[in-house]
Amino acid sequence: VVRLESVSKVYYMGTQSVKAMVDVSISFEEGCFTAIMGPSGSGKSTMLNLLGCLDRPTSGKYFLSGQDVSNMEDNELSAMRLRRLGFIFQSFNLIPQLTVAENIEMPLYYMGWAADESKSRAEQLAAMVGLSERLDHRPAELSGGQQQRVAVARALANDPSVILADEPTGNLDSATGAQIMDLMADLNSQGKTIIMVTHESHIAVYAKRRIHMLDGRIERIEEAA
Amino acid sequence: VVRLESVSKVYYMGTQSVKAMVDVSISFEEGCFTAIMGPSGSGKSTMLNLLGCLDRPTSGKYFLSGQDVSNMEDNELSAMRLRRLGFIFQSFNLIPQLTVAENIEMPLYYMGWAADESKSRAEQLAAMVGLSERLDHRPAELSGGQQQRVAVARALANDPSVILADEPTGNLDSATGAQIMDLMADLNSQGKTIIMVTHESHIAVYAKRRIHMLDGRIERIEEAA
Ligand SMILES: Nc1ncnc2c1ncn2[C@@H]1O[C@H](COP(=O)(O)OP(=O)(O)OP(=O)(O)O)[C@@H](O)[C@H]1O
Ligand SMILES: Nc1ncnc2c1ncn2[C@@H]1O[C@H](COP(=O)(O)OP(=O)(O)OP(=O)(O)O)[C@@H](O)[C@H]1O
Ligand SMILES: [Mg+2]
Ligand SMILES: [Mg+2]
Repeated sequence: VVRLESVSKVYYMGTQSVKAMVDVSISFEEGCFTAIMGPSGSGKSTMLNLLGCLDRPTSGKYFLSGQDVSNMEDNELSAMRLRRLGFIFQSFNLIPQLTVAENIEMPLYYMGWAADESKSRAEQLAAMVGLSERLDHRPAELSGGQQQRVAVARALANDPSVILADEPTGNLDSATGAQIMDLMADLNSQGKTIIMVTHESHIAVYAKRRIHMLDGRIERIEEAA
Repeated sequence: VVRLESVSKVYYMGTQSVKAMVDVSISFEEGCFTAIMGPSGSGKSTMLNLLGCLDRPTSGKYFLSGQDVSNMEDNELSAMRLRRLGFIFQSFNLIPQLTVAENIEMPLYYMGWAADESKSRAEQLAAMVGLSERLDHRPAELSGGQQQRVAVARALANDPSVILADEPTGNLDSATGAQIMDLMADLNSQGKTIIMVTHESHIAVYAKRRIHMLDGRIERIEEAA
């Protein structure tokens, strides 16, 4: 279970400050499939970054499996992130110098996997996102949607129990996007928790619950029938 | 008028090669509003990059206002690009070290505009995309959709006659996306030529003509009624 309790996030830039999240409280049950929607700048990526332990709240508490994340050391945090979380970034964050295969293998390298095992895992994942022929290419040699699919594959490498996806189909045509969403639905049916930011309603329908954000707050929550 | 004549683009990577565009012939009339759609990797961005003189065909010809672009020197090309074209990149390509205002002003700086004029032009454009309060912030301090809107504003700075937009609403919620598209429709009604890649059908409807690509070729063309 993932739980935010009165979480706020303020970004300070010199004299100015931006209230990215304001007093947000929400729980995510294990195995849930939730979409986070809302206008540009409403706090969706900020919420996902906090959930992914990539950032800390300015105030409020974040509990991961009952444990108060704010009491954890940075190395504790990154260890748990590595084991339990898979993150698909809005801007992909692929390593330009690494090939597709090496980008996908990254989490496994940090977890100490043997080279041949991580290589075959990367090949399996690349096939799942339709990029088997591009394993030795670098991100700059790929289209936007192909880069996005590498980011998806990398997020699944460590078989995470919680998948955090920030606009996973933003650069994909409907058909390819549906393939990725079918993959997500499949992982969810295996019990994985999926929290996904999307602005596309035909993608949000894969989720059982839809959280609508506005100006850093939760405006409303829709539960699918 | 913009015209591609039997244009092919092959990317060579060591022993491998990718046929990004295969024997494409198409014209774009002055003042048209055209959408380019198709699966991820089908050649949409490659076509836009060629149209935007950011890359050269491997074979075939590209005519811009009747002039064969392949006969132009690089500096001629970039001069014309600066004067006549506005490009919204799929990955924004904002300068991280520059503020929002400075990013928008970039084309005007190269065109030798006076500082105070380019500053007020940047303020006007930032207002048009709803970012007046963020002029002094840097891209890393912005949300994905806010960065995308800065990229839109920058593409319009030099008042181009041809606007090339690669997924201009990919990171925007429906409402904000519609605002950007209303802006595009307005510019088109003023006579500007707009060629836009999108995978979102509710965005493609703004275009009078829709070109569908598949594996580097034009698969079919739809004309709106
Ligand atoms: N610089 C490059 N080097 C090598 N191959 C490239 C390069 N740029 C693009 N390609 C390849 O050319 C093909 C077409 O790419 P393009 O970016 O035009 O696709 P696209 O239709 O824009 O895709 P998307 O919808 O995913 O953005 C893809 O297979 C891509 O991997
Ligand atoms: N590092 C940062 N520094 C300063 N302000 C930030 C930073 N990151 C985000 N913000 C601001 O916080 C607000 C929320 O940003 P966030 O990225 O969460 O929005 P979002 O809902 O994901 O938007 P989008 O749909 O455009 O991606 C925005 O106004 C943004 O400019
Ligand atoms: Mg975001
Ligand atoms: Mg593209």
